[in-house]
Amino acid sequence: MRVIALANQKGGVGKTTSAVNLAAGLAQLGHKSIVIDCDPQANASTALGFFESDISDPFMDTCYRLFSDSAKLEDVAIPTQFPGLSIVRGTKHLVGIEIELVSFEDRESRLRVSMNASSTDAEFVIIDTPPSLGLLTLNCLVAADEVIIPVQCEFLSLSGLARLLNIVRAVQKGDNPYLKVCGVLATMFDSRTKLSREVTNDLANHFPDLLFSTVVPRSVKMAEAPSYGLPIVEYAPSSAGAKAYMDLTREVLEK
Amino acid sequence: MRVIALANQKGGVGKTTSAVNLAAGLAQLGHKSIVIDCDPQANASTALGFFESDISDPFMDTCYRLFSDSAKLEDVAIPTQFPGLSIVRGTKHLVGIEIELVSFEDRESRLRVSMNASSTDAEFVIIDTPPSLGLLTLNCLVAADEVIIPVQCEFLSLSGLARLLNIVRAVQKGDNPYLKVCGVLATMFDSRTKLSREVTNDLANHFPDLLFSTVVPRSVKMAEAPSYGLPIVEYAPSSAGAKAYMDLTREVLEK
Ligand SMILES: Nc1ncnc2c1ncn2[C@@H]1O[C@H](COP(=O)(O)OP(=O)(O)OP(=O)(O)O)[C@@H](O)[C@H]1O
Ligand SMILES: Nc1ncnc2c1ncn2[C@@H]1O[C@H](COP(=O)(O)OP(=O)(O)OP(=O)(O)O)[C@@H](O)[C@H]1O
Ligand SMILES: [Mg+2]
Ligand SMILES: [Mg+2]
Repeated sequence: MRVIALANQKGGVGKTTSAVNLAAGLAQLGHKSIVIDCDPQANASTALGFFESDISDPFMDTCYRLFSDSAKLEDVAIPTQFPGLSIVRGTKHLVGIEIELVSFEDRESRLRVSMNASSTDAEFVIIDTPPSLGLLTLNCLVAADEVIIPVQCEFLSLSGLARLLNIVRAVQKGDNPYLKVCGVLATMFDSRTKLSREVTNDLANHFPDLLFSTVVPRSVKMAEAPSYGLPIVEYAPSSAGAKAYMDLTREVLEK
Repeated sequence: MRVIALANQKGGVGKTTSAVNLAAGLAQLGHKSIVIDCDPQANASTALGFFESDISDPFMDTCYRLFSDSAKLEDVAIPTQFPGLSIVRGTKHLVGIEIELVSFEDRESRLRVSMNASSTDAEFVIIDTPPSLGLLTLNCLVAADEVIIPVQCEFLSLSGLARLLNIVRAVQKGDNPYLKVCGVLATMFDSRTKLSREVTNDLANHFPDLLFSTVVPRSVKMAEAPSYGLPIVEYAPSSAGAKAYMDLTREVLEK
């Protein structure tokens, strides 16, 4: 089982979009996958058609339990309408976890304990994280084998990358020596702007061996898909976004 | 003095861009303003030409001190190159504040204590917040008189709005009864897409008395400006983005 976290403290760079569409792509190619929504915004859950109002007990039926009482993945994962794809839903109550865990000795490895106790037959676990470097995201980096870093093709998104890679290195030296950077993914590339090309050139110069060759174009269909609760490969299978995420899926499978 | 926080836990919706350009617009119209960068990403500082590497002591010369030892604004505010506009720089070390404050009784009102002790002659203080509802953002909402909520014209950004307004109401019932919602600002509006129009219609239907009449269009010049350390009114004064932020500035002055 490969556990891959999507992380970047910069907001709005495509973490959720990449987590959902990579997991859907893997499932479509026959690799059973689970999405874990570790963001209190619960956008990955919304983007797959699940609403917080449908959850009878957010402390028991969601990702919250993986942090609070070391539940197993199979206790909280539920199937989606897409064959081979399951989800552990997020909840706004995850905000409380960041405060509750502070006093625990093992505050950064709670999620890993739950994951290690699990006996799911999924081949991939894809973890969506919030836009911060707090205890939720640290738990995800400690629990993961690999991290994919989406970077929007804009200046402000570039400026936080060095700091994120420092945090990844700190996690590798500390709780998770096995953590690898699976790759840096350029997102929302707009071929009409000089800015997009400058950013991708910068990424290629600074991180030549980390940058995925797949570049995800900016396309409104990508932004529309979550409102229908569908991954792009279902909402617009012949779109540029769907093709890019299938390319990314194949690149991840080859690593 | 009016203290206005820009807040939305959804990432990448234009909090920093709006904070910087509103403050620059106010300064240009002759209203002395200070930007406080309360985000560990320190993007507002970068967007005004300040780099974390230039700061000799990030614990003393930045926003960090407003939380750690109740410094006054005038102890940490420095002038920018734009007349009438000063800044309290952000720092990555703010991440530590979220953990350090947990055990304090007054953990949500540390910033307000500093602000109340200040004797600056600025007319406006504009606070940029991180994309979360943790202790940093709560401190900003408790310290502020008003909050502006930027909402990107996309579906995922809409889904978190109800929760944010609940938090604002909780702050109003608790530590800050005076907090008002100054307005909801539609950002990155793309007139070519149906999605943008649907989102602005939704906003107009659900929040008719909160929605600013100014709508900020998506424009690449807006995304380029921070890489030159310039607000849009300096970088591209005759662009649609500059016009929109001057319109917003006038609307805020009229409230
Ligand atoms: N390739 C794309 N083209 C156009 N829009 C996109 C693309 N990818 C994502 N989006 C849209 O951009 C917005 C930000 O993407 P997303 O929510 O996935 O980012 P995120 O990093 O998860 O944000 P957060 O930091 O809030 O968790 C969303 O409205 C999404 O629908
Ligand atoms: N009107 C606009 N048109 C085009 N791009 C924009 C516009 N406003 C902001 N941007 C760009 O969109 C990205 C997100 O904006 P910004 O960083 O201001 O959002 P934010 O809410 O502060 O993000 P975070 O949640 O990470 O703090 C940035 O790269 C910014 O330059
Ligand atoms: Mg997200
Ligand atoms: Mg910001």
